Amino acid sequence: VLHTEALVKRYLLGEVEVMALRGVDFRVNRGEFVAIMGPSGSGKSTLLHLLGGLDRPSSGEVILAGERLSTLSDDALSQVRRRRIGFIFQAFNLLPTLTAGENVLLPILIDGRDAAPYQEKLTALLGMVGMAERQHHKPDQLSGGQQQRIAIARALITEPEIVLADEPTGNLDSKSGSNVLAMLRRICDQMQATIVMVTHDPRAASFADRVVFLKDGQIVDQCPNQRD
Amino acid sequence: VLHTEALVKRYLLGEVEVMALRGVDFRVNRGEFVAIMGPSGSGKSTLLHLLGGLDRPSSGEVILAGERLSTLSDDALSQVRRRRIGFIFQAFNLLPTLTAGENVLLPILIDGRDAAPYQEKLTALLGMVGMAERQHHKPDQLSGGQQQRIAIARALITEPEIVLADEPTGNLDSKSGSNVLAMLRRICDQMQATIVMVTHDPRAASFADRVVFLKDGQIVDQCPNQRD
Ligand SMILES: Nc1ncnc2c1ncn2[C@@H]1O[C@H](COP(=O)(O)OP(=O)(O)OP(=O)(O)O)[C@@H](O)[C@H]1O
Ligand SMILES: Nc1ncnc2c1ncn2[C@@H]1O[C@H](COP(=O)(O)OP(=O)(O)OP(=O)(O)O)[C@@H](O)[C@H]1O
Ligand SMILES: [Mg+2]
Ligand SMILES: [Mg+2]
Repeated sequence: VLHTEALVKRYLLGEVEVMALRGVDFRVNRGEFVAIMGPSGSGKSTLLHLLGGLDRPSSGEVILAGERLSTLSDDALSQVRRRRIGFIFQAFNLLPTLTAGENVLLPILIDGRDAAPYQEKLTALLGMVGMAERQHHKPDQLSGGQQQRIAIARALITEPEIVLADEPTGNLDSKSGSNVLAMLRRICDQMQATIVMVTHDPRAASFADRVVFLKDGQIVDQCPNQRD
Repeated sequence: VLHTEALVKRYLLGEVEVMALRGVDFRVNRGEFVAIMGPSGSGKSTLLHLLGGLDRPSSGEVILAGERLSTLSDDALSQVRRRRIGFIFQAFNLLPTLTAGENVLLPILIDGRDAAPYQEKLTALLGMVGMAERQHHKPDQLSGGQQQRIAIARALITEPEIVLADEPTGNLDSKSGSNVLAMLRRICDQMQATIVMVTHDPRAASFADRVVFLKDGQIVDQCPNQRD
């Protein structure tokens, strides 16, 4: 459902060029749960941002459900993101002026839709990540792991076909982390959602169907997980 | 060298009171490396902020080298922080308008001192965290783990007696993470620095001399690590 062809991303800093991705051919099928691991700075977040259309490649293509993202206008790309993709950012990216509940509903509000039909789903999602009683708190009144859990709920409110998760358990204790991973696994198995998760944690990677290894902007290894 | 007595921290949110710490008696001796673990929201960052004088308790005392922090003025407290404590924040807290190198030198600059004598130490520290060639880049041009490593270098530039680290390896792959932990261990062993590290990673906790477990704002368990 989502694949890349010879994906290259180059950043220019003054006269220095940073090759974040050096030609990546990545593929994930519908209903598959793939983990991406690799050293710090190897290009994982960059790959995730390109997959989600949050940034455009220097060359190469990202193809989502048969459609080349490069052919879409900024508006069309923005709409694909809001309606079909849920993104969990490495730095959470919560809006400091909104409450936790408003942050979770943000994808709906940005889409110009009414939030009322989503109240029940909001409550259910907050309950699933253990944040039900914190709905009215602002991000700066929450711990790091609590903010991360709000970011996770926000990515799932639209029941997206594709979840792109950038180190979603990095600030969570093992119990909250396992809870989140089990949740992602459930969404994948029961709703055929497609999950691409960047992680540094081998235990988190073990929840995936397959693990892809990135190093210096290239895929260097892949291995399927034995799962029953 | 650093201990607390009946430490309580209460946050007031509208009419809701959040008891972040419910009476904590914590002690760390000079030259000791202590890890603090516990569920998300259990009060770890709050405890670390109070230990570093970044916030004041609702009741109870923080005593640093025999001095009650509550007796210090804001200015005096600020000076203690700058000169004796190195703080690694859970969210890094790098200044977006400064380069990586300038961010590392910030404690020196804030102290009104000349940065020139620190250039060599800056280069050495950046080398130790693998960020030597990124000195002139801004934080938004760095990956999550690269930002974390800059935050780590910043905490160490003043060669502080006490390092307070809030989940310092949360965004690092296992190799960069082990590197940072070995660095903290070395500073502790060779320079008798005192390290208090919050972590969710049992492997990181294994580098410490002792692990303290926090739950719902209270210390519920402690255990020494078998180290040779
Ligand atoms: N400024 C604040 N206002 C209100 N409540 C706060 C504030 N800061 C923290 N809290 C609350 O205090 C409790 C402890 O927070 P703390 O950040 O210390 O947790 P933590 O153990 O570091 O969690 P994590 O592992 O998720 O980082 C949490 O319930 C949190 O929501
Ligand atoms: N806006 C930018 N400008 C310049 N360079 C950038 C920018 N964003 C990322 N980079 C560089 O691209 C490379 C890949 O970054 P990326 O964020 O994808 O790494 P990562 O694998 O997610 O690392 P981490 O595990 O530390 O989060 C890094 O060397 C980084 O410094
Ligand atoms: Mg990243
Ligand atoms: Mg914390």
